[in-house]
Amino acid sequence: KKQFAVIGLGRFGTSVATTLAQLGYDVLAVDSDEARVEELAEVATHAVQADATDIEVLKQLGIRNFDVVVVSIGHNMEASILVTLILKEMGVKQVIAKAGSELHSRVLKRVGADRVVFPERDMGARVAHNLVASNIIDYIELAPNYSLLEITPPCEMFDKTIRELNLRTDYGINVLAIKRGNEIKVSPGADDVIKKGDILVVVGENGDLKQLEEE
Amino acid sequence: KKQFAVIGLGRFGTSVATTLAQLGYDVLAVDSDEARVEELAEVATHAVQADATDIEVLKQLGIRNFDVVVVSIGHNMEASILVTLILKEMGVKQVIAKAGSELHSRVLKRVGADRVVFPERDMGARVAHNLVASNIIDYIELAPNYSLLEITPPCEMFDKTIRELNLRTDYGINVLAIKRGNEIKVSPGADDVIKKGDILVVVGENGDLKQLEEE
Ligand SMILES: Nc1ncnc2c1ncn2[C@@H]1O[C@H](COP(=O)(O)OP(=O)(O)OP(=O)(O)O)[C@@H](O)[C@H]1O
Ligand SMILES: Nc1ncnc2c1ncn2[C@@H]1O[C@H](COP(=O)(O)OP(=O)(O)OP(=O)(O)O)[C@@H](O)[C@H]1O
Repeated sequence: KKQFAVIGLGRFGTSVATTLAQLGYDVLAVDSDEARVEELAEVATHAVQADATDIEVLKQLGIRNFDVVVVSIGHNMEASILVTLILKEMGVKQVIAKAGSELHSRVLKRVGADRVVFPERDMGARVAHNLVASNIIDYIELAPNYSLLEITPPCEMFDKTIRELNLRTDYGINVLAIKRGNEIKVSPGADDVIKKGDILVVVGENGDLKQLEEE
Repeated sequence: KKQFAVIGLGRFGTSVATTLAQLGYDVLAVDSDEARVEELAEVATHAVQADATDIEVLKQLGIRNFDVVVVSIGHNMEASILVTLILKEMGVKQVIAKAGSELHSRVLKRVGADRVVFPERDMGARVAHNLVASNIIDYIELAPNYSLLEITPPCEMFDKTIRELNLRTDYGINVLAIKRGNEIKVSPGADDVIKKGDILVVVGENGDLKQLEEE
């Protein structure tokens, strides 16, 4: 089973560590701030206060033996870069680093980050897309020109079946699920009816999906 | 056309404002920090330095006339809550607020936030899921227990058709698309073949999806 370490217990790092622990994995959580270490003490396998730019401390923690280390130090760009460099030089197989900007990301890649993530930037784009089309509840770009939307159906769809609406043949749209209240019906059938108040989870090409959007 | 304001130009707020502008909408960008306002000056329709907890300033900006205001003040919980309260009391139709914790989120809802977002928390969960199953490239939870994954297919699927694999009937999994190199085939047919090197975009219940994951 893979062993994980998360360095930097801000909101993102805390969420990574907590989710990994919930999925049943061993997680070493590290932060220079005692209070943040305390918060993860019950959740992580080990929670340690340390300045991660200190090579000696990292050696003592045996960090080179971890399969994956997440460097989620946000505002201190220098520390984020140094820690990433040190980890790769020590031979850690996979280092995932959080970046706050394009420039930060380029430096992280240069010092060996295997992967860079942009939580705030990516979520900002998603929120913006779904603010623009009011009936879009969630928007996720799966590939250039191909997206997943959660939408409230336009009124011309009320009380019609999926077959009647011909969504796949006429619109090129695949209805993955219908959410109604607290229920979710996955892979609905051709005779399922769409009702006012439903939330449809749909996928298709962006041009086709635009037909479902309401201003 | 809707008019948007973004208060708090951290990484998330900047991304929301930038994306809205790219989508062709008018955006008012507000921050108490001059430097951050400067960075958005070319991007936003208007970029203003202001302390958003100051009701007089918000009135001068005509903020009550905006359709949607995003409150993306992160670490200053008090400011984030006060601004949200003020906006709702002034009659702004839709206020989206960024929360840093569950507690923060509950207070925001109490003071009237129409929607609360958790960029770092949600992204942390996504990254954790895809670190755990090495062939998961992206993971998005669409609803409790129902997710979308982008995965590299396990080798037992190579050179078999979707029909042969019986993914929907046997596994309860819906293959939305097959990405091969730069091509993406959306809503593949029953006779489409899965090849080594493909990326499959699949949806289904979490228990069913687990069968596709490789350690
Ligand atoms: N040298 C270091 N060693 C260990 N931890 C560090 C070091 N430098 C910063 N940290 C920790 O990294 C954590 C995250 O940093 P910070 O809060 O600046 O990032 P952030 O991007 O705002 O986080 P998030 O957006 O995920 O909440 C902090 O808890 C901080 O104490
Ligand atoms: N009262 C206020 N009025 C206007 N802007 C404010 C106010 N208080 C804070 N801000 C601004 O909000 C912005 C975002 O806040 P902060 O950087 O603490 O959040 P954050 O959650 O770390 O951001 P992100 O994670 O999106 O980068 C900052 O640029 C800050 O200047």
